[in-house]
Amino acid sequence: IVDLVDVYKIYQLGNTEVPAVQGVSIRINRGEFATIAGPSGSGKTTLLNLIGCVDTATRGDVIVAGQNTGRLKEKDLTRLRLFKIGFIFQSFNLVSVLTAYQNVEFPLLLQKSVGKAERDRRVREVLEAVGLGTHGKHRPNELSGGQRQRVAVARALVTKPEIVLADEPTANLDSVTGSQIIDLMKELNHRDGTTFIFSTHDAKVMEAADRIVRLKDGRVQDASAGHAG
Amino acid sequence: IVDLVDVYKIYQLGNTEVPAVQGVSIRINRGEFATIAGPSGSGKTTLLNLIGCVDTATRGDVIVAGQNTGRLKEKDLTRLRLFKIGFIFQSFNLVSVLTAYQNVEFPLLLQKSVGKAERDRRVREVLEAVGLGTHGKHRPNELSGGQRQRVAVARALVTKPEIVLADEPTANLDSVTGSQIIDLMKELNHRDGTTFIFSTHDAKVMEAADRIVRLKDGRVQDASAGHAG
Ligand SMILES: Nc1ncnc2c1ncn2[C@@H]1O[C@H](COP(=O)(O)OP(=O)(O)OP(=O)(O)O)[C@@H](O)[C@H]1O
Ligand SMILES: Nc1ncnc2c1ncn2[C@@H]1O[C@H](COP(=O)(O)OP(=O)(O)OP(=O)(O)O)[C@@H](O)[C@H]1O
Ligand SMILES: [Mg+2]
Ligand SMILES: [Mg+2]
Repeated sequence: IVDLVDVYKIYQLGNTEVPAVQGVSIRINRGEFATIAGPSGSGKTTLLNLIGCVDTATRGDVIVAGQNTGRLKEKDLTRLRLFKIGFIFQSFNLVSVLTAYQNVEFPLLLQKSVGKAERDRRVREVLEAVGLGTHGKHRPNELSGGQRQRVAVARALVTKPEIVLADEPTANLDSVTGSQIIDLMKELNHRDGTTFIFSTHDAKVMEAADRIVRLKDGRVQDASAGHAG
Repeated sequence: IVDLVDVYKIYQLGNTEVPAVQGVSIRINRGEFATIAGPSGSGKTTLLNLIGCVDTATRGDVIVAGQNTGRLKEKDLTRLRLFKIGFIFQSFNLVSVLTAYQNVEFPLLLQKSVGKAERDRRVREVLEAVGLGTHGKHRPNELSGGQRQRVAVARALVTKPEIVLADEPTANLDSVTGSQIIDLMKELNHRDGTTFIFSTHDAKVMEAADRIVRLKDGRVQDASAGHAG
C-alpha cells in the first residue's frame, strides 16, 4: 500500500545541503503494523512526511495507495491526505482556538461524508477510547502534554483511514496510557485491516510491530546487519 | 531549596473547576536529583510551572531559593526565573525565528552577565554537549523533534542555573541520546551541585534519580504505599 523507490530528501540550508533521507526503498503491505526506528535526527519524520504527502521527495518515487504522489495535482494530493491517511504529528499540530472535541471533529467536517449524528457519535467514541471522554471542552493549552498527544491520536483515527502514520505517538505518555493507545491501534489493525506505520523510540511500540525498519543517517539499515541499527 | 507547602492549583474552565494540584507538600534539598512521576494528566507540568514561577498557586506557599514566590513583585519573579532557574519545557517553547545557536544564547543576552567571547564559548560548549555542534544554524522548523528538545535542554543549562526544572526532557529521544542527556545532567549535578527536578515517564531517568515523588490526580502518593503509584 506504500512503496518508496530510491527516495531522497535533501534540504537546502543557506549554502549547505542537508541530506535527511538518502536512497531509501521500502515496501509496506496493506494491513501491516510497521515501525521505523532510529536515532534522533535519522530521518523518521522526514520519511513519514513524504508518505503522508506533507512533503515532496527531491528524487525517487513515493507511491501511496496505488498513486504516484510526485505526479498528483494539489487537489488530488489533498483528497489522498483527507480520505486515505490519518497523520499523528510529532508536535501534534492541534488548532489552538478549537476545543479537543472540535479538533477531533474537524477532518469529518472537511470530508462531509457523514451526518451530524454519526459525526458526534464517532468523535465521542474515539475521545472515550483514548481516555479523554471528560476533557472534550478543554482547548489545547488547557490540556497536559500527554492529553494533547491523545487528541492528535483521536483526530487521526476518527475518519477510519486506510493508512495511519504515527510519529512517536506515545512520546509524552506514561507506560500504562501508552500501552492503551498501542492496544487501541492493534485492535483497529486487526478489526479493520488499517495499515499502521509508526516512528518510535518506545520499546513497547516496537514489540507490538510485525516489522521494524531501522534508519541511520537517512539510510535503511540492512536487516541482516542484526542489531547494528 | 524548593519548598511547597499545602499547594493547590485549581483551573477555571467555563463553569467547572479543574483541580490540577491538590494539597501538595514537597521539600527538595539543594543538590538533589529528583523526579516527579505519574500518569498523563496527574499534575507534573502544573507542579513544575509553579516551582519555576511560570504560574501562581491558587492556595499554599511556593518557596524557591529562600523566597516566597507568591509574595514577590513581577520584577523580582523575573530575576528569579532568569538568574536562578533553567526550565526545559515539555513543548520546548523555542523562538521560531532564531537559530538553535541564537535560542541558546538568548538567556545569556538577557542576563548581561558575561562578555561576548565567554558567551560564544559557552553556547558552543553546551550545543556540543547535547550533540548539536553541527546544527547551530538550523532554525527550529529545520530540526527534528529530538533536536529541538536538545536545543531546549542546552538553553536551560547555558546560564549554569542553581535549579534546573526539566519537563520530560527525553520524551522525543532514542535511548542512546536520552542516556547522554541524563549523563550530562548527572555530571552537572555532581560537579556544580545543580539541583535537578524532572518530570518523566522514562524509566531510565527514574533510575538515575536519588528520589522519586509520585503523583496521582494532583496528589502526592504516600511513599510507603510501595508501587501503588
Ligand atoms: N489551563 C487549564 N485549564 C483547565 N485545565 C487544565 C489547564 N491546564 C492543565 N489542566 C488540567 O490539569 C491536569 C494536569 O495537567 P498537567 O499538564 O500538569 O499534567 P501532566 O502530569 O504534566 O501530564 P502529562 O504527563 O500528560 O504531560 C490535566 O487534567 C489537565 O487537563
Ligand atoms: N527544513 C529542514 N532544513 C534543513 N534540515 C532539516 C530540515 N528538516 C529536517 N532537517 C534535518 O534532517 C534530519 C532528519 O530530520 P527528521 O526530523 O526526519 O529526524 P527524526 O528521525 O524524526 O528525529 P527525531 O527522532 O529527533 O524526531 C535532521 O538532521 C534535521 O536536522
Ligand atoms: Mg521526528
Ligand atoms: Mg506534562
